[in-house]
Amino acid sequence: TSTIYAFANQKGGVGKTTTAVNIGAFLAWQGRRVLLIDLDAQGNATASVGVDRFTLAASTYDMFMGGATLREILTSTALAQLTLAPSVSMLAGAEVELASVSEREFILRNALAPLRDEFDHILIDCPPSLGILTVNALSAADFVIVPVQCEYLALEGLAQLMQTISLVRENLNPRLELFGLVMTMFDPRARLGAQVIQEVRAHFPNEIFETYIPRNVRVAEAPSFGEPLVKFDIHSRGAEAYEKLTNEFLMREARV
Amino acid sequence: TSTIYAFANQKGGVGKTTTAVNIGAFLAWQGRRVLLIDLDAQGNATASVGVDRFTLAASTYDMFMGGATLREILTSTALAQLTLAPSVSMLAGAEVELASVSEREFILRNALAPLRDEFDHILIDCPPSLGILTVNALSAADFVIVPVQCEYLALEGLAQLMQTISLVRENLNPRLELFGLVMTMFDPRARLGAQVIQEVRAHFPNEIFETYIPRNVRVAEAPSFGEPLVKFDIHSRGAEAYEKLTNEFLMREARV
Ligand SMILES: Nc1ncnc2c1ncn2[C@@H]1O[C@H](COP(=O)(O)OP(=O)(O)OP(=O)(O)O)[C@@H](O)[C@H]1O
Ligand SMILES: Nc1ncnc2c1ncn2[C@@H]1O[C@H](COP(=O)(O)OP(=O)(O)OP(=O)(O)O)[C@@H](O)[C@H]1O
Ligand SMILES: [Mg+2]
Ligand SMILES: [Mg+2]
Repeated sequence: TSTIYAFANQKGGVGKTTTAVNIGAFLAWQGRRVLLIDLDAQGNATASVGVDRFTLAASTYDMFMGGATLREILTSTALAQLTLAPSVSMLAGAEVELASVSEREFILRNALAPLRDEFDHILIDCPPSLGILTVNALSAADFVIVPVQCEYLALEGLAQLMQTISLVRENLNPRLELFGLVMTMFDPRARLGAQVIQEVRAHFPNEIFETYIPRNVRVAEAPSFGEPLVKFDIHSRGAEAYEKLTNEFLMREARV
Repeated sequence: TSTIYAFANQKGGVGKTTTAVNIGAFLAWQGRRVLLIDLDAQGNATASVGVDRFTLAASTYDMFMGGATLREILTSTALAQLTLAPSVSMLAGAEVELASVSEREFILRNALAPLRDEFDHILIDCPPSLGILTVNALSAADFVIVPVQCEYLALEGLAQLMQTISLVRENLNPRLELFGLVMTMFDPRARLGAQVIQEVRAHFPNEIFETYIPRNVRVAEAPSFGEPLVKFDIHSRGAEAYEKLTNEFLMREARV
């Protein structure tokens, strides 16, 4: 059966989508069967793997509203083994539309149950909030991966995120664990990056992935071509870091 | 009476907080009376002006829940003329806690009414979502300022943001207008930045501020000292750009 990972951090722009997409793509490139689920109304993960949101028949919005099963919304992507559950902007209304639905925290977990044996890895890209969509991801997941931008403001929200993870573990999903923190957009020339890493390491001594992702303009360019780095520019510094991170991910997975 | 500005964009990490804080600080530095309202549970605006969230008696959370008036939560900051309405992490629960409250879209607008004559400018920093807190900001505001990061993924959400602004104007706040788009984290060396600006200009020919904010590490360092750029490093490229942007802001304000 597959392992499910939620990529979560309520701080915006820290690399959740970029990390979920590129770990997913390198896993698929190595021949593993990967399902990428886009839970963000912005649809950045959908765009990053070359799927056009404006021509979709159905999306994760329909799954949450009960209009389609998860299997019915799956679509292929730029990579053979990478399957996507796409999102559309309507998802922005889910918080309010689900407010009075019972068991709303478990919609995704229940939708995933029949599909778990068809994939090796299931990766969920979360929006920048701790609302109902992120709670659904945390309720369905085995593990949480937290991308942390190497900037001061990204530190502020980590305590709150850990609190939320604990609350979900106590009330909704007892098996949920922190898989690790990924330091992103690291600029070795600036003092700030090293200071932030030191601060994070003080609070999470054993949970930081050894591979840091450098700031690299090719990473930011790839989504405009609808391609993950493994297809867009496999020799870029960004691609090399994400390949190394994916191998570290597999080693950690083998140990748990 | 004061003019009210909402700094909104559901895309995360595009510079909403940095732009609200630094325009606010340069206005205050020029002697104008400025109120900065932090509507993000992460409290980045609060931290950026040197206020300790963990010692606050009350915050915007208490205002939304009816436990305090806006006047009661105001606090001074690192700059004489800059007053803050601080936020705390409890604000993350507002979406659900307000779901069944009538007139919940107007809580902030009604709270601001008695204070409008005490400030020249009121600036509201929004979280990275289009939920009830951002809707409160848009319902209270005269104008919306949209920071747009010079990256491809930041383009995806602009259409949805404009749709939301139109919906608020039609249903909640007939006077709401787009004041302008601020291009942030511009890197003149990378092709991507110029391409994104060209794309934005194609859709918003007259609404882009002429001043682009460059990517500048001093901008990212300032919040760790709890100081806006005008105090932290007024001679940095980031500070010069925000001073120029503030003067452009004042010229535009004089014209409307
Ligand atoms: N290592 C990197 N180097 C350069 N740019 C990067 C890197 N990682 C991400 N980016 C860019 O930074 C921006 C933010 O990244 P991304 O959208 O993945 O963050 P996010 O956490 O998913 O954002 P949101 O909170 O809006 O969902 C994007 O424009 C992305 O292309
Ligand atoms: N011009 C700039 N140059 C360098 N770094 C910048 C610049 N503007 C903002 N930053 C940094 O980029 C990160 C994102 O900026 P900021 O937090 O202001 O965005 P935001 O839109 O408010 O994010 P969120 O969506 O989480 O509220 C922060 O770490 C900030 O310090
Ligand atoms: Mg994202
Ligand atoms: Mg912010």
